[in-house]
Amino acid sequence: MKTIAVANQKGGVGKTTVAVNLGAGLARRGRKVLLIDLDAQCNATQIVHRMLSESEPGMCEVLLNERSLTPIIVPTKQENLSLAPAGESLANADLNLAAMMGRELFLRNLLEPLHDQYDFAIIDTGPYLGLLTVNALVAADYVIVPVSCEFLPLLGLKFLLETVRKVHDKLHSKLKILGYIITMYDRRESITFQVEQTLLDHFGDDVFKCRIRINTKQKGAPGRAQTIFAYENSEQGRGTVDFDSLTDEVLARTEGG
Amino acid sequence: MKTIAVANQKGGVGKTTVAVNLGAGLARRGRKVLLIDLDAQCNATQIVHRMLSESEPGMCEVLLNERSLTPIIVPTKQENLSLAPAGESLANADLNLAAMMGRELFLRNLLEPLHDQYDFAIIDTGPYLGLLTVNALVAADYVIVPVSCEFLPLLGLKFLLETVRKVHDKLHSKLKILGYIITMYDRRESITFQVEQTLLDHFGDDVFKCRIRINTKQKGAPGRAQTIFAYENSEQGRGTVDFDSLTDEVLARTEGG
Ligand SMILES: Nc1ncnc2c1ncn2[C@@H]1O[C@H](COP(=O)(O)OP(=O)(O)OP(=O)(O)O)[C@@H](O)[C@H]1O
Ligand SMILES: Nc1ncnc2c1ncn2[C@@H]1O[C@H](COP(=O)(O)OP(=O)(O)OP(=O)(O)O)[C@@H](O)[C@H]1O
Ligand SMILES: [Mg+2]
Ligand SMILES: [Mg+2]
Repeated sequence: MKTIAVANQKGGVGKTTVAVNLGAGLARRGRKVLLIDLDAQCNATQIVHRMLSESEPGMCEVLLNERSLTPIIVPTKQENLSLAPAGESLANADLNLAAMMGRELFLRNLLEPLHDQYDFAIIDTGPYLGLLTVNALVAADYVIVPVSCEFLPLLGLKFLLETVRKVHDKLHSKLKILGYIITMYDRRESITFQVEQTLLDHFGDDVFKCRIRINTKQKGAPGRAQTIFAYENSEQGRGTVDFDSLTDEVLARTEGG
Repeated sequence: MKTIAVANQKGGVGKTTVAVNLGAGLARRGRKVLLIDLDAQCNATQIVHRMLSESEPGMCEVLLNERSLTPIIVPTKQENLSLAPAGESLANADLNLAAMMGRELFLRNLLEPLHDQYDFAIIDTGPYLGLLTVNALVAADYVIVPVSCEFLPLLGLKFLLETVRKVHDKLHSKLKILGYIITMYDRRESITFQVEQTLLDHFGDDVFKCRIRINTKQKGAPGRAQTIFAYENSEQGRGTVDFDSLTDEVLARTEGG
């Protein structure tokens, strides 16, 4: 199993959209995929499943009690895509984890027994660099960093790369940045090309070749609790084409495809 | 002094853009305004000031050591607008605050002595509902909630309102929601009207009448470290008109203007 964390502490850059649709893209290719929702907003859970009721255990219960992940994993409408959902209690996980021994390793230990059951695990993280995100980075083989074509998200990369470097040096030396994916790419705006050029200058080939174009269907799809593939229901749909290309590139970078 | 927190744990909905440009809008009307950056991303600080160096104290140092705010306050290019900046150390404030007695009240106590020096204090918060955001809610008289015209931000309001209610019941009974401001309003997309209608149905007059329209200049202004007023430099600019109307409504709701 290859584990990919999708992370960027800047809010609203497309982390959930990338995690959900890359997960679905890999599942459409027949890979067995586990999507893990580690964001207290529970957005990925709302898109491919539904909000958990108070009595249903989610990622928080499993992390804090070091139980197995298996009992909370649910199927989704996309074949080959399963979900480890987040519940509302995840909002308090950080403070609870802070006092526990080995707190950065909890998720990695939970994923260990699932290695043979899935080809990929994709972790959606929230817009901050706290213990939950650190758990995701320690559990991951790779990190994908979504960057939207705006100025403020560029500034935030410095903090993210510092955190990735610290995790790499202190907790998990095999962690690699799989790539930077440019999202909400809008050819009508000059800032799009400025941001693109800045990223290419700084990160070169680490920037994925494909672009996730601006697409109003991406704003609507979560409202129908659908992935972009199901929402567009067409192989030529803008989001379908974009996420198919991202899926191609991720497979090439991980399986040497 | 009237204190307004700008909060919504959903990422990228326009919290910083509203905090900075409302602060500037009020300052342009001759009100003395203190902008407080309580987001570990330091975006407001980068827009109206610059990143702090490691040796310069910011909001984190002041909060944890319960020192006075005054020594860290800096002027900005906008007359009547001052800033209490955030430094990189704010990212660790949450875990440090967690163990301290009265941890939710730190910011309120810091603002107490400034009551006669400013007409308004505007607090920018980060995209999460942790102790820093709770500090902002406890210190505030009002909360402004930016909501962008997309589906996922709507879902997040439930969590935010639960937190506001808890703060109101347990820590600060005078906290009021000043209003919901619809941001990134794009008449070309049907989802804009669906979100608008849903908000009006749920919150009625609590929704500000003005809309902050989609405006590519808002994406560029932070790159020039300017407010939208300075960037557009025209009373007819789209952002200038929108933020002038928001300023009008905020004054009407707080000063009964
Ligand atoms: N390509 C796109 N075109 C237009 N809108 C998009 C696109 N991708 C995502 N969106 C919309 O932009 C908003 C932000 O995306 P998303 O929620 O995936 O970001 P995020 O980084 O996960 O946010 P958070 O920081 O809150 O977790 C959502 O409302 C989403 O529907
Ligand atoms: N009216 C607008 N039109 C177009 N772009 C906008 C508008 N308002 C803000 N933006 C851009 O959208 C992005 C998100 O806005 P902003 O950073 O203010 O949101 P935020 O809620 O503070 O994000 P975070 O959750 O990371 O703190 C920024 O790059 C900003 O420049
Ligand atoms: Mg998300
Ligand atoms: Mg912000």
